[in-house]
Amino acid sequence: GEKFKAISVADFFYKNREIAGFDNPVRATYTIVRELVENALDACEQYSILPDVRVKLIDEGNSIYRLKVEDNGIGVPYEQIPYAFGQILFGSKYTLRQSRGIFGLGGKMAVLYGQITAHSNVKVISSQGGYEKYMFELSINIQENKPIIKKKEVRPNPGRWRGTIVEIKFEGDYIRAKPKIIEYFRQTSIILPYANILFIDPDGVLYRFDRITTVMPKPPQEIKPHPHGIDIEMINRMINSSRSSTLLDFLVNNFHRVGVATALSFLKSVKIDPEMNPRDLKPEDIVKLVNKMKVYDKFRPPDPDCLSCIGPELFKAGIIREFNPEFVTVTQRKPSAYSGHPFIVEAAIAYGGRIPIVPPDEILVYRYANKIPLLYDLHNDVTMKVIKKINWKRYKIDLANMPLAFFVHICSTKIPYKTVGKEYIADRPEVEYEIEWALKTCARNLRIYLSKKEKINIAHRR
Amino acid sequence: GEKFKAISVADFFYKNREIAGFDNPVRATYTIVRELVENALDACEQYSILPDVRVKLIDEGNSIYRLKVEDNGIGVPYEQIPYAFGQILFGSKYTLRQSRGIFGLGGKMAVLYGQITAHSNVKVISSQGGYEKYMFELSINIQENKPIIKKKEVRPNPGRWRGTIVEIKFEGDYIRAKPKIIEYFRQTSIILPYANILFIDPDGVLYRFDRITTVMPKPPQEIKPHPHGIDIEMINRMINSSRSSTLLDFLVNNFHRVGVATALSFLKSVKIDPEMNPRDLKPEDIVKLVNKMKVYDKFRPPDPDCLSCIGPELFKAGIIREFNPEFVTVTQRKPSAYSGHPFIVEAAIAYGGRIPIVPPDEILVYRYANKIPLLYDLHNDVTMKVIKKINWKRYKIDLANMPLAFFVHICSTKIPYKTVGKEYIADRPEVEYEIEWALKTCARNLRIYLSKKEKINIAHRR
Ligand SMILES: Nc1ncnc2c1ncn2[C@@H]1O[C@H](COP(=O)(O)OP(=O)(O)OP(=O)(O)O)[C@@H](O)[C@H]1O
Ligand SMILES: Nc1ncnc2c1ncn2[C@@H]1O[C@H](COP(=O)(O)OP(=O)(O)OP(=O)(O)O)[C@@H](O)[C@H]1O
Ligand SMILES: [Mg+2]
Ligand SMILES: [Mg+2]
Repeated sequence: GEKFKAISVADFFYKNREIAGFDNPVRATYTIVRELVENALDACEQYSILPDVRVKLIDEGNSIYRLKVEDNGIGVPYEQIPYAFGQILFGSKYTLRQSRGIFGLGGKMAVLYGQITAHSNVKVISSQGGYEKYMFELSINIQENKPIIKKKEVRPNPGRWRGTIVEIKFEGDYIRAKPKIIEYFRQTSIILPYANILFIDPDGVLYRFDRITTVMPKPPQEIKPHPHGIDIEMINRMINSSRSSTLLDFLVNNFHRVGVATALSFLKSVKIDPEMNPRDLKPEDIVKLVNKMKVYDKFRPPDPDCLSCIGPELFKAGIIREFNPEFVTVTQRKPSAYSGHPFIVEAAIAYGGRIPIVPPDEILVYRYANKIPLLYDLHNDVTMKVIKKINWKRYKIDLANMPLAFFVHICSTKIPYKTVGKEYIADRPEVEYEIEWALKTCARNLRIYLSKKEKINIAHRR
Repeated sequence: GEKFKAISVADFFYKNREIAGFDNPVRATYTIVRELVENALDACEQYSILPDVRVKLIDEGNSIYRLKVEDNGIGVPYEQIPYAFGQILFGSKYTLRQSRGIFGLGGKMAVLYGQITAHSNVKVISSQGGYEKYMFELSINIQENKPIIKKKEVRPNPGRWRGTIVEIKFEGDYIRAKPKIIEYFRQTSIILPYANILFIDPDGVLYRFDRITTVMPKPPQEIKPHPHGIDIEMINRMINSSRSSTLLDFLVNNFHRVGVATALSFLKSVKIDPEMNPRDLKPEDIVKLVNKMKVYDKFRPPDPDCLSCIGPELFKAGIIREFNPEFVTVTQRKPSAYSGHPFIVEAAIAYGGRIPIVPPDEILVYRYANKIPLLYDLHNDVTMKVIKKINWKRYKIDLANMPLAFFVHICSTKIPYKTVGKEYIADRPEVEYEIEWALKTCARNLRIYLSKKEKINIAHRR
């Protein structure tokens, strides 16, 4: 007969680590750098700390590398360190606000990979700026998905240092991963002109991206779920943990931007008694309530306070620093939503300067999701689909013969990644629509510039 | 400060269900059919039962569908039914043998999706052919990842029926999913000429694929891990659960095809004492042992008994039934391995008959992994990469102007899927190599046929 058993989620991701971006030592090297740097940047930006992130990758021989990532972020509280780094599906980003992290497993996958390929423990030093700083050496008990504390120390912190240092040893391949890693830092610096990023690679080469501004986007604020994002599971959980004795209070207390007037008019339109106790709702009433909420069109749209875009000024500054283009146009769309999740698309097109002319199948497209550069699977991604769809000739833009670079940034409380490795974004009609109009707006601005330039050239030639 | 919490793996896949193939109602409809049919086929083939699988999809209105899948497989034991269908990361396929299932979550994702979109419980009726059959109605406690038994019954089973019936209601979109669903059944029948598959769709249309043979491939046998597939975590678990008092016994008892002579010669070559107790190995010894095992080239290659290919006869029969080609060549490569995982590539090229001539970017490629048809992400898949690489002109094969269909089937104890939705296969050089040589062998056979045909035509024209 069949042998049945359960496995832990750590065991699942250990057996199937290619699903998380750990296919082989080359891809693993890239993914580990990415995951740790993204944790560092989230820890800074969420608290309006101008990021200082230092990354050092050392070749220890025999394909073993040691990666050290240091940040000046908010730090991790003492009791949370073992779980934050040693328990898969644990973290602080399960909230409805924009952040790079969403799954609660990126950092742990790096730890796990280091553990199974180099038998090494992760070292974490962190402080939240208090009198003490904490040092842990951890590994993961994979079969039970819990941390194993190999060593822990509390040390004095006289300088009130605040931040986190994470050090992992693992089997990697820097030679093959290098182009992607350098490109990742470069693309990160384009979108983060206010961050100091330093990378010292195994060859001792220093890559420095210094900040050119101290202006930062406002950090995102957590919001309650929007009624359009509701499903049966969510509403059951809300009902079970709610103290509201009426459906009216329940809606007002649990949903984003739903006030008494909106709640009353919604309940009236679906003929449900505002005074009834939510716990008295029968299963079929819940289904009806959920279906009605999803299609009721008089709810206020989501508030973009839960998002934190780059903004046209900073985006432009980053692009100018990197490419020194002859012309750049940046646009930010109004907030939109898909399935109740607010999102904003920012796009840019840059022309000339250090941008080369490239063959059409090597078109320069820079994609970002919640400020994370996406470097893989371009042709699967929704942005490429849109670029292929637009009739660039209408804007007198010749993709094959003009020095062009395209930039698309999507911010959302939930980026619809198709993979745990955050490689590309699933198709969503609302997102596709916003990307299309953002790029067309930029295309129109470029056309205006090019035709002005053309007139000036014609005038000069006379 | 940050709010830290842990979530269950069910909660993770609920929040991120697009990662498992549940992006939207269209894709969900396809994925649910796929997951349940694959469970049914595994339950038959593992026990040499000629599969009879009946699938009925009913449109209940309001985008709600009811799917019922019935099989004559081995059935599920009474105590396991709640966990098999109600606990994520639970199953009987965590063993080293070929099967369609590997993750322990496909069926549960279908249950979960039905639960959150249609507030419905899964119904399971099963029997292993004994005096009783069991009926359960279940849902999943998502936050705790455990089953909620809504109803259970033991009924008499006078006819000694053996099999499983699974019924799920969910929000779907058959109209848009239909082409992929029909194609899935069609491609399944090509590779399974010994299976009876019946699909009744919401429009009442019957799609019947009747068996044309009662010959079945031998089911796969479970094997121990191969030394080349070892890593530090694995060997630590083996040591902890081993009763062997010597390293020699430990190797012989825990690894695939490692006999006393092989174990001794390996240990001698790495200067480790065969008599030492495995529990006395220090961490650095374990690292050394693992690294040496991975590169020692005198271990016997994996035994293909853990695999269960179609075989050239059956593959040909399935292709002939579907396409009635003028010519078909099928080849099966010798067993190979990647990272200690045995695999076999089978390939075929069919020419003429009902096969149409298609434009080059619509090339007819049928991909299978452990007998699962892969219908998405063709251009990301390793098979397409190989097809683009081969110089078909050398074989006088004109992709643009000949009626051709290409078939590639990979069998392995571990298919390196890039996604939880089993959409496409990651690149592995060993696998790429085998696919390339399988297709080239077929190409050569086709060329021989075409040049014979050419000679006959020339002879006739005289
Ligand atoms: N450098 C850091 N500074 C502060 N907190 C950190 C740092 N690195 C990790 N953490 C904390 O540890 C948690 C877990 O990190 P991990 O990368 O595993 O998951 P995540 O970032 O929440 O989600 P994702 O899997 O998408 O990356 C984070 O949510 C954060 O609270
Ligand atoms: N029709 C069936 N007949 C017999 N056993 C079944 C059937 N459907 C499910 N099972 C049992 O339930 C277990 C869980 O199924 P599930 O689809 O969730 O995971 P899996 O098939 O093991 O892996 P995967 O996630 O890759 O599909 C299976 O391993 C199998 O033991
Ligand atoms: Mg993270
Ligand atoms: Mg399954």
